Amino acid sequence: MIELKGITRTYMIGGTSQTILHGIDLKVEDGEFLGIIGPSGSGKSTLMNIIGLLDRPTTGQYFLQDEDVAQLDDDRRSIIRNQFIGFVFQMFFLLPRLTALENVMLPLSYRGVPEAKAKEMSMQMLERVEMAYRADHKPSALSGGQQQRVAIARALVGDPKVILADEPTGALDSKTSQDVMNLFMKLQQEEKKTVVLITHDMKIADQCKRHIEVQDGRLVQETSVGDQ
Amino acid sequence: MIELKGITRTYMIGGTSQTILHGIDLKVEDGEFLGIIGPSGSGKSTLMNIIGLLDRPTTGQYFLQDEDVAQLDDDRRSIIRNQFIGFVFQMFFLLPRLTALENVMLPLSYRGVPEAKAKEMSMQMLERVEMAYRADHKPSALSGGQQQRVAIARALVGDPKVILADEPTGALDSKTSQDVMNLFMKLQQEEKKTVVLITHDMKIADQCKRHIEVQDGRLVQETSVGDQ
Ligand SMILES: Nc1ncnc2c1ncn2[C@@H]1O[C@H](COP(=O)(O)OP(=O)(O)OP(=O)(O)O)[C@@H](O)[C@H]1O
Ligand SMILES: Nc1ncnc2c1ncn2[C@@H]1O[C@H](COP(=O)(O)OP(=O)(O)OP(=O)(O)O)[C@@H](O)[C@H]1O
Ligand SMILES: [Mg+2]
Ligand SMILES: [Mg+2]
Repeated sequence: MIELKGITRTYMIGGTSQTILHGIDLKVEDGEFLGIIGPSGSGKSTLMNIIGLLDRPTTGQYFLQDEDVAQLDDDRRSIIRNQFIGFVFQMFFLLPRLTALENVMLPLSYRGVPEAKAKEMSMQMLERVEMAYRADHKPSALSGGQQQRVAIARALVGDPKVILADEPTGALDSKTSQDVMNLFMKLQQEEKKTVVLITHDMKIADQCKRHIEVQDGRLVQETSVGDQ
Repeated sequence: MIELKGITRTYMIGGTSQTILHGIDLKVEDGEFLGIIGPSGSGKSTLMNIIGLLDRPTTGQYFLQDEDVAQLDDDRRSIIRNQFIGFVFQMFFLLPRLTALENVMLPLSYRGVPEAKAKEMSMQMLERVEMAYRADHKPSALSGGQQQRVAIARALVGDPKVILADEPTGALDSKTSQDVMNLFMKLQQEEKKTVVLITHDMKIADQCKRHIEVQDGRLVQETSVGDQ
């Protein structure tokens, strides 16, 4: 489903070049549940943004369903992203002038889903993350963990094949974190979705069937549940 | 040092009134290390914003060093806040057009500290959170955990008497989280600072000498290390 070969990412900053990802090779099968761990600043979000077609690698190939998507034009990548991928951002990136409900409806409106249908699907998804009672609040009138859950609802509402979640429980208490984890696991087990999630929480990482560790922009170790 | 009596906070939203904090009484002694826990949306940040003079209670009294500060005018509250309080925001709130270093220097420039001195103090504080190597990056060129550490450095650079930290390790891996916790504990033990920190991480909460729990806008339980 997802295959990265020799992925590097380099930034130019203040005239010098900084390499953030150094030749990453990674294969994620359909229906897998992969956890990504690693120290702050190691390159996890950068890697996730490349997988999510939000950023281009500097060198390397990225095969999504056997098509090399790294070098497609922006429009093509946007279409693929909107169809296939649900992304929960580390910084949420909710639109400040829209309510929680309107934020969740956004991916559906890009696809041309009629408003009444989009509203119904979005309220259902907000229910699943226990945020329906705040549907009419704008992000500034939501707590940190409430914003995170709205971002999760928005990532899932379009029924994506691949769910990419960048620290989706970072702002949540342990009960709500587990509810979110249960939701992801249900989607992977019952609907065969592929889930890749970045986390700093070992309680969450240990529930991922497989996890990989990033350090200084390289993949350093793999753990599968079978190994422990 | 800090005493809240009968603090309530109500918002008007869409024509109806929602009460977020219901009659909170809380005393925090000088030099205490207090942890605040509780479910997402329970009112922790709202409570912290009132303690940090960023928000006014709807009713109730707030004595800071025996002065009722709840009803002082905005200018007076700003001055007190800048002198006494260092605040680590749950959402960081770094200024996007300034570098990490410039963001940390900001509280010092409000106090009229000369630039060369402000720069030196800020680089030292960035060293303490291991962020000196990214001093010249703007927030968009920093990882989530790096932004959080810059926000911590900015809260501490002015040597405040009271440190209020809203989920200061939410974006950090466990080693970096413990480094931050060690820094707060050092400041409290060696420099007698008062620390109030909100956390979802029980490993962090258990290191606070005392912790209180918020549920639905009320304080429901107190735990001191002595009770366990
Ligand atoms: N636009 C940019 N220009 C230069 N460097 C950048 C840019 N964006 C990110 N970086 C650097 O890339 C490195 C990796 O960032 P990334 O966001 O991938 O880390 P991360 O592993 O997700 O960290 P965290 O756990 O703190 O979220 C960091 O050192 C960061 O400073
Ligand atoms: N401007 C506002 N108008 C109306 N309701 C608000 C506003 N700001 C916050 N709220 C509500 O107040 C409640 C408490 O929010 P608060 O940010 O204090 O929660 P919290 O305990 O910090 O949660 P978290 O752990 O998710 O950060 C939430 O239900 C939120 O929706
Ligand atoms: Mg990250
Ligand atoms: Mg909060």
